[in-house]
Amino acid sequence: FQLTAMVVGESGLGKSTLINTLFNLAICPPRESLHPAAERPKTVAIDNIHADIEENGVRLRLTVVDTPGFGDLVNNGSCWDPILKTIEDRYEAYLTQENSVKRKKIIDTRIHACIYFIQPSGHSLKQIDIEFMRRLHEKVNLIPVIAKADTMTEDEVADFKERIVSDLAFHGIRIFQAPIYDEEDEENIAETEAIARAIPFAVVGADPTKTFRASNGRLIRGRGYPWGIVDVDDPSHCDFILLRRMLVHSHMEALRERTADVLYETWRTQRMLE
Amino acid sequence: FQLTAMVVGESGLGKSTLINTLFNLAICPPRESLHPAAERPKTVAIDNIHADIEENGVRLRLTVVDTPGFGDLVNNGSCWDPILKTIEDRYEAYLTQENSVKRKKIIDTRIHACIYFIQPSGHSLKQIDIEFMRRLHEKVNLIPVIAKADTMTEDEVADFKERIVSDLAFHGIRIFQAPIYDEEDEENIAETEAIARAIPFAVVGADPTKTFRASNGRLIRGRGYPWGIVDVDDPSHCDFILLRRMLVHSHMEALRERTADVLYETWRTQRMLE
Ligand SMILES: Nc1nc2c(ncn2[C@@H]2O[C@H](COP(=O)(O)OP(=O)(O)O)[C@@H](O)[C@H]2O)c(=O)[nH]1
Ligand SMILES: Nc1nc2c(ncn2[C@@H]2O[C@H](COP(=O)(O)OP(=O)(O)O)[C@@H](O)[C@H]2O)c(=O)[nH]1
Repeated sequence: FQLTAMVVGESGLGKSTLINTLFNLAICPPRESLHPAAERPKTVAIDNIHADIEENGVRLRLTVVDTPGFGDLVNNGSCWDPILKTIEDRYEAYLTQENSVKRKKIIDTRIHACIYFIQPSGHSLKQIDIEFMRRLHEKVNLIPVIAKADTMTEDEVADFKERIVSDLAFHGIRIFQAPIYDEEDEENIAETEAIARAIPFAVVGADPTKTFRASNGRLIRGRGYPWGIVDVDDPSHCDFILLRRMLVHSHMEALRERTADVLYETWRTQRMLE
Repeated sequence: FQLTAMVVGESGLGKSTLINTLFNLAICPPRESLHPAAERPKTVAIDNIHADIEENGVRLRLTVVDTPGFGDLVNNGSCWDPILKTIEDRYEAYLTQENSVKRKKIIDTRIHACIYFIQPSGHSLKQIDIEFMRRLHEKVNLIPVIAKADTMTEDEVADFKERIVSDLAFHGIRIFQAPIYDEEDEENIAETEAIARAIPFAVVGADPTKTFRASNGRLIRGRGYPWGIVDVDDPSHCDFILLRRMLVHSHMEALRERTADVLYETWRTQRMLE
């Protein structure tokens, strides 16, 4: 099994922490704050982080494509170009292998999901969110999440989700929908509906090395504040477990299939027509 | 007594809420989210909000200068120009009145403090923060605050403050220092030191209409999460009361004096030399 997931969003939205929480492993190194005198990079970088992990007794070859620098400058026009380019370069690399005369086992580096982190402003999508998602939703499976959702009360989350959904609809942005298969059992359909209702997921991440002891002795992954402890795995605190179910369990196959059968094929047809 | 305070920061950092919390009054109207189809403004607006309030039995004529649009575009280069302009236009207006032949009572619209909201990224200052503060610290009393500080744990706040202070020092940015007067009594000196140690203040704002009942029956202004209630007036939760003391009590006079005697005079001298 292999999964290639890209993370995109401004610095400080908890992207590294969320990836580590998703796989319960310090995959992404803690982001070293640049020394004040350090040269700020002028363009978005594309970093590949590989990890072999075990999920449900299954070996998973995971690649996280990180995009530091996105949205961090004063002027961010075209900060999405390097991201678009890497998605299309990977389609190109796949096509080249597909078309080669002596075909060996194809190495698939295509991106199966792009997790886009939305700032928890509580108002509406920002211009940069719309500009980015407009350009990418037809090229990659887009999974927008509300970052650092422990910033928002339950009411604020509900309002914000409603607003984001209507912003996306207004701009014609299609995000990844978990498909419902006819042959699925009651339980799976219920779960798929729970996932569909919660999108965009309001996520909270927790440093896997900092755990808390609940009053019943259970170990909690979360964030500790003077006024209480956020439990990342508690569905009444955030949608983390729904995102995890979607990415790592129920819909990993659907993400890879849609990438291969729909997004890549669309790109390939256009490419061959040029 | 009169005070003119400007608020600057990206949309969604809790600026309106903080102003309302500072004066325990819905001075700033809740920011109406623009309809998705609404034209986004292309430049920063300057809005003046006037309120007559009573503080400690003293009537205070308060003007809040709001700056919607700052940092909200994809390209924000020069989004600080309208802000610089309003500060200097007000110095100009004062100079004109000062110099007029038949002087009446001068109407003073000069800005006494600029509260700059820093996103709680947990890393370091963003480029836009540095670019803005570099250009403004010699023209207006700069009071940077860490917005929505309930996003950060106590350790994260401590690290972030340290980092911000060193970023500011590195870039030669001078923020407003509460002066210590020799004749002040022990208690005032202790308070001034507490204020000085806490800068930049980690603030949390609370909608004045949503209050909570503490277990002892006391009314709390705060934010209610499933995992606990943030009490805005609790110094172990955030630095709100320190900011309030500085702005509305102990240092309101110092802010107006520095504006009149130092910042305005510096600007006036340069202006007359041109
Ligand atoms: N409130 C809150 N803070 C978080 C969350 N996840 C990470 N953080 C904190 O936010 C800061 C930046 O996190 P990081 O993962 O480095 O963000 P990145 O720059 O997007 O990769 C760190 O101080 C984290 O501890 C979250 O879900 N909620
Ligand atoms: N976590 C947190 N949220 C806040 C705080 N202050 C305001 N908010 C919420 O953030 C959202 C935007 O607040 P608003 O005052 O309109 O921000 P503005 O756009 O900067 O004026 C609203 O949903 C507020 O309830 C705060 O101190 N902490």
